[in-house]
Amino acid sequence: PGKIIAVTNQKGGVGKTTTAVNLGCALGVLGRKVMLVDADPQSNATSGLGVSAAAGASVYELLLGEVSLADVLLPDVSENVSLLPAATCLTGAEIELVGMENRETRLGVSLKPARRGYDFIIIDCPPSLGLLTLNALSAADGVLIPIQCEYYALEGVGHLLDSINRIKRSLNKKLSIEGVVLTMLDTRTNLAQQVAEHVREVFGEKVFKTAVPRNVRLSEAPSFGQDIFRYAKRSRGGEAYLELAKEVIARGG
Amino acid sequence: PGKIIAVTNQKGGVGKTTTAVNLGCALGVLGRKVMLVDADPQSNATSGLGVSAAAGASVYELLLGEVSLADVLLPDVSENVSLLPAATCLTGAEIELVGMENRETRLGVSLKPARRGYDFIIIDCPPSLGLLTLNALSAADGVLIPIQCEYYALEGVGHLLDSINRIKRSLNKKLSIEGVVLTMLDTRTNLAQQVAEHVREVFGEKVFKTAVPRNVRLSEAPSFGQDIFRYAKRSRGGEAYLELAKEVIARGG
Ligand SMILES: Nc1ncnc2c1ncn2[C@@H]1O[C@H](COP(=O)(O)OP(=O)(O)OP(=O)(O)O)[C@@H](O)[C@H]1O
Ligand SMILES: Nc1ncnc2c1ncn2[C@@H]1O[C@H](COP(=O)(O)OP(=O)(O)OP(=O)(O)O)[C@@H](O)[C@H]1O
Ligand SMILES: [Mg+2]
Ligand SMILES: [Mg+2]
Repeated sequence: PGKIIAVTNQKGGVGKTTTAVNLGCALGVLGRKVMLVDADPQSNATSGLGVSAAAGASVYELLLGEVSLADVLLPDVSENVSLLPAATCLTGAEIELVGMENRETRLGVSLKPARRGYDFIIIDCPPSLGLLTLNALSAADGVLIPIQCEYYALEGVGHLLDSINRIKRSLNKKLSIEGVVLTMLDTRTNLAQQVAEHVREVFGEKVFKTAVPRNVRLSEAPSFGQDIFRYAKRSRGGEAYLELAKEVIARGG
Repeated sequence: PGKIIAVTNQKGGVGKTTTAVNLGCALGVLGRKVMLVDADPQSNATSGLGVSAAAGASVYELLLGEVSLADVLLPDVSENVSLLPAATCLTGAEIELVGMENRETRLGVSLKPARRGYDFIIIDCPPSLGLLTLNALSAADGVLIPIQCEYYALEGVGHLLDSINRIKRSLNKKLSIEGVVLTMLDTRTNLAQQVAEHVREVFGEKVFKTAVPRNVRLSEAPSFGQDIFRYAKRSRGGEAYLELAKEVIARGG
């Protein structure tokens, strides 16, 4: 139980947070118990669910060993979903962690005791391959890689795979690629079609059949502090994330 | 001479690289001499101009003091534009710099001797507030902030302003906000209009009159290794960046 999935891609703005929040909440709507971990100093997943990032202790204090998981976890931010919130002081964590013992595995150690209580633990990562992302990769069973159908988004994938393999060899033997999801797909442009084709060539079966279309409801929802199922359940964005959740469950969640 | 502008916003995917490359090349088209500095480990600005990031020494070796500026600078990547390329090993720089002397000011020291030879030095930053971005802020005269008209993009601006003020107080008294540019503006959506209005309320005169519309030519150009003026000069994207360059010059470049 308690499959840990890190949602990561160091390219910025490819839909990591939108995927972590809405896939997490889709799994909740389908009756799975989910913990969403916001490991990004921007704390977008936290505010996207209507939680004020400054309110209390966060992932930051957990990583530094100052609080226990129970002290920071916020239950029921959405149906069957609890949240481990971020705070902006997480930016400092990257530099503070450099000098600490077990600097890459502290998140995994904190999450381990909680696994039994959840079906899925989904970690939203910042757009970098620094210590916060390395902590997520060390803790995870699988990596879910959102890829925007744009040229720059394709470029960095090799570098991400190198980091995943490095963590797999050194800190986390069980780590594998859960899957690749195409995001903000606008089928009207040639570039998007070409990038999508290239991603399917490189990743084959790993690419989820569900591609998430560009859908303005997905970018509106966080401004109301809601996931897509509370904001616009019948939208194309809501339906895509529900389909994606069904595929994640079918792959062995 | 040699005004240094850091293009930065820790929110990912807001158009930092697209702005640094195409504003830089627009200034070149208008006859200004420009150096483009790629301080992002993703090296998108480098590959977006058709340069292979792996080819030789980069900003990384410059920051560690192993090479001189002349050793790494690539002249004439575009009309009147030379490039200080990035390489993926820059990811390591963030951790390696932590333990070094003058870790936040090394880029500024390297660029100082070159200022006389250029009208503008434009620095593309990674999506974080780590040591690479702090180096760019310490070296810069002005900060140009691209803001995508989306909810999450608005959230992080306060945090960015805190970092700018911190660097201004401690390491770089001359640092000021050059301006804010609205990017990927799709005037058909309510959210974009609301965000644009909010940005103009917060930043007033600092917001450039030119907003960059969403234009597929801008995302296609890097896949051909070209800036927008070589790829599709008469496109809405090309015209917007030419107008933006004229505003930057008028503001005292
Ligand atoms: N399918 C979609 N349709 C429309 N807008 C989307 C979609 N997915 C994401 N967005 C919007 O695009 C922007 C980038 O998405 P998001 O913030 O989730 O990416 P990210 O990878 O988490 O970014 P960062 O690298 O900063 O963490 C956001 O404003 C979001 O609302
Ligand atoms: N005005 C625009 N119209 C259409 N596409 C755009 C526009 N500006 C940028 N893009 C595309 O949006 C994506 C994000 O832009 P870009 O990579 O420049 O952002 P960034 O802030 O540099 O990202 P990162 O945070 O990863 O460094 C890219 O694929 C780019 O080609
Ligand atoms: Mg995010
Ligand atoms: Mg960039």
